[in-house]
Amino acid sequence: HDVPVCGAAIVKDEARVGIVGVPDQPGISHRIFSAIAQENIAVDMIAQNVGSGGKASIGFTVTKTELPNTLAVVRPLAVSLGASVEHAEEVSKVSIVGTGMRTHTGVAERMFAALAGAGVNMKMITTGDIKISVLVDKADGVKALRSVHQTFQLDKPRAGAGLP
Amino acid sequence: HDVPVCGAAIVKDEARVGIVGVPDQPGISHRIFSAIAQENIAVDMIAQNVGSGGKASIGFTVTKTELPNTLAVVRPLAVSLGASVEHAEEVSKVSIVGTGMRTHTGVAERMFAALAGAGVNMKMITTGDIKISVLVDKADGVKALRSVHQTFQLDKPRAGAGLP
Ligand SMILES: C[C@@H](O)[C@H](N)C(=O)O
Ligand SMILES: C[C@@H](O)[C@H](N)C(=O)O
Repeated sequence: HDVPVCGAAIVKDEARVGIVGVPDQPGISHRIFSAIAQENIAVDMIAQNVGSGGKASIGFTVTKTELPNTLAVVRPLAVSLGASVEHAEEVSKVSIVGTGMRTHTGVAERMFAALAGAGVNMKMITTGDIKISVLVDKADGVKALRSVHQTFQLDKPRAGAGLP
Repeated sequence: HDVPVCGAAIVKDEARVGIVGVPDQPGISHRIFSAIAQENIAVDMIAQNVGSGGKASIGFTVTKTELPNTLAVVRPLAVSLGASVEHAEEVSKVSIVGTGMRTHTGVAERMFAALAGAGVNMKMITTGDIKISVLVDKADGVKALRSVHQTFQLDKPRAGAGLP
């Protein structure tokens, strides 16, 4: 019995940073993330979409307490790259996990359907093989988590999921 | 001995689709990905960054053979959303995996350093707990894979990594 999603989780206190309009050429992301790594700041989600006109934007999250340090690092760097920085403080990351995702199509779609049904707006999306994470306003976090729990029936005891 | 990255992989023949300027409100991603799921098209990477001015852009990849079907689905949908569609046919996904990523900072940075050193431009980035994927031009794929192999010493036999 192969369940595509076996768990969901929330990180309540994240902060999002966006660097908008960096040159879309090799080495730029390296400059940005090595400056952040030098300050020993752990980055969580990173999402970059394709750029246009030779520019791209990179979004990432850190824990809320690290936001001031992060901004202190990226602001001067963005200036030297001709880019701008924007951020949001009250965001939460909601994720679903499951090895079954590899063999099931439409898992992301079901997560998005759950959030749409709960009236939750997704600010960022990033996917791995066995995990999908979305960033939502902190005010929507618990509602979002509850809606994916329901959609994937994570509160029902599953065969083999633990004690009988 | 906790190694942050235990493997790297490439998917050579991916195609990227971008839907630019969708309304940034609940339910929009659901409309897009349910239309795609109805055609039984498996979506691989999905990356969305925060929008601005009430609009957002969503990038995703499918296998190259699915590109015509995918465009046939998303083009009319984009029109009804007041958005535009763009795509790229010759792209490859290069990923690194490792459970040790959870406890090591700077893994993404080291991957980006490897690609920067190889002169590879990253078109898209998405991250999970134990996996980081980047989309590069197909012409750069093998070079990119080789550079991360080298950086994370994936070709050296590791203690406990197999036969003595
Ligand atoms: C935008 C940034 O990711 C750039 N393409 C790089 O490779 O560093
Ligand atoms: C842009 C799109 O992701 C939208 N924010 C949604 O939640 O569907």
